[in-house]
Amino acid sequence: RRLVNAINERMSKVKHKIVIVSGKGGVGKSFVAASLAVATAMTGRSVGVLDADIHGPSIPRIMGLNGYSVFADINGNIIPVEGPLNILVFSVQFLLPSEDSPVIWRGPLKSRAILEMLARVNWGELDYLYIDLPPGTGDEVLTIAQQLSRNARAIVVTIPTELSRVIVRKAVKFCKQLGIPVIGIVENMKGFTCPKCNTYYDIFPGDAGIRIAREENIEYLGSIPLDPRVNEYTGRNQTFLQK
Amino acid sequence: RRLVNAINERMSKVKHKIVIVSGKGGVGKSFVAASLAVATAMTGRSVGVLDADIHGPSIPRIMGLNGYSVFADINGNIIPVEGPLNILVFSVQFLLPSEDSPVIWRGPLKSRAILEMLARVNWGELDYLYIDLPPGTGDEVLTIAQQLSRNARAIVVTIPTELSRVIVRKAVKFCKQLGIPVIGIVENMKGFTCPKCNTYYDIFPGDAGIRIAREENIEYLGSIPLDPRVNEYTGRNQTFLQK
Ligand SMILES: Nc1ncnc2c1ncn2[C@@H]1O[C@H](COP(=O)(O)OP(=O)(O)O)[C@@H](O)[C@H]1O
Ligand SMILES: Nc1ncnc2c1ncn2[C@@H]1O[C@H](COP(=O)(O)OP(=O)(O)O)[C@@H](O)[C@H]1O
Ligand SMILES: [Zn+2]
Repeated sequence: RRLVNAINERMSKVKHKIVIVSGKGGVGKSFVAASLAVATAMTGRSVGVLDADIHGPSIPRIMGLNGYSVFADINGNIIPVEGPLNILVFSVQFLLPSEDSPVIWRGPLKSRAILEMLARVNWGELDYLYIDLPPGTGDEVLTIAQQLSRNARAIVVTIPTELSRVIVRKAVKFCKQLGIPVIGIVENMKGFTCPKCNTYYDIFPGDAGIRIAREENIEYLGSIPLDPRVNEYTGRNQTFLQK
Repeated sequence: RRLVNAINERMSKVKHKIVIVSGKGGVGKSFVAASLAVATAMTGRSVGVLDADIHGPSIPRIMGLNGYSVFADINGNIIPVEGPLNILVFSVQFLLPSEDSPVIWRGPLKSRAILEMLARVNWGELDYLYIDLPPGTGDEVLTIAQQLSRNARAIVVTIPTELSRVIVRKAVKFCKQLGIPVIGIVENMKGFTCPKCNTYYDIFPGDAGIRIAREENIEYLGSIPLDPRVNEYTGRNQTFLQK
């Protein structure tokens, strides 16, 4: 198919493709994807972020690019938006008429939109492309995984709870079934330390990150505490991943 | 179609059908659905919970029904599992071979599974049926909304953050577009008070619940604080919604 050839052509110019997966929503996947992009860009590498969460695109707002829209050039290529530290960003939100409208699309339409995004966004030469995947292992995730599986790697994000462990483990098995090597797992929202009296609380108790790493034989990349500043920085994104 | 007639027949025996929606994952939709079911059952009414989150079913574990499976009777009806306080529970998890296996289904297969669930699970006469919807406004949500829209109502769940406000507002508009009256919105994970020094922290800062209620002209049903006990009770579910 025409689209698949165009995707292979585009992706051949990107050295490292990393999908950020979790299976469960609300664990901080978008926050981690944006933080990794910022951390990588600060080392001088060229970086892009693709927000593939059609129903809940949050990358533009996290990167301070709210309200932008994208343009296509005469050849039909879509030019991504330039964010902080020259990071190139593309999100389905840039194509929607307004941020308010719910995207009420069924599977085949979503898959088509994903293929178009992968084929038509002109990233140029990139060192790293981070792809923020939606929750679940449905159409969007499957389409991206099938198109990129030859040379993408995955970083998995979880919160510590038992509920999260059971669902995020499915996402790790999904990557294995599709032949996507898993770099490791990040445990987000791990504990909160009261700034006043220094008492540590396990607001989301559990050790899902460590247990999934052990059970699925993947690397535990570290944890990020619950921190109100994460939300205050949304828009400027200066928070970093703690290894 | 045969399936649609069977669904209408089943649903005609249920007095109140309430869908729990959020659009965004990880806001506590399953926790709120289970809490509402427990609170309603304690008033002596007959209650059911349908977990329609195919990729991330967490209702069984929250209700302490982990590891159960369901049986079909000679007519092909599926008998739901009986949980605490005689609450009837059905989840796609009861049909899967193991809790570990990711469900890698595309839209049409998911919609078919949802229709079969609605048609074949034999709830009998029920006062209330709570339906926990997955994140997004894709196939599962659309199929259920279209089948039940004549007489279901919605309760929306959000966390306080700005990111959540933008995405959860789409879910409210989705309900309006499909003609599903919205009972109101619950704001979950609102603030954490240090038990030791009594300092209040906005770990997820913002006022998404109040603003969506005002902008979309729906009722603000109240807030639930971040509380580690929510996770400790998973399995026994004794936590209640604070109005
Ligand atoms: N470590 C953290 N501390 C506090 N808030 C966080 C943290 N990580 C993420 N958040 C917030 O939690 C919410 C969910 O994060 P998000 O990145 O949207 O998750 P996902 O992409 O998995 O749905 C957002 O409002 C985000 O700002
Ligand atoms: N008020 C709360 N305080 C602490 N933890 C909570 C609270 N509400 C939900 N949780 C936990 O947060 C996680 C996400 O909740 P869940 O009900 O699975 O969300 P959703 O169904 O929206 O994905 C679960 O591990 C749950 O136990
Ligand atoms: Zn304190």
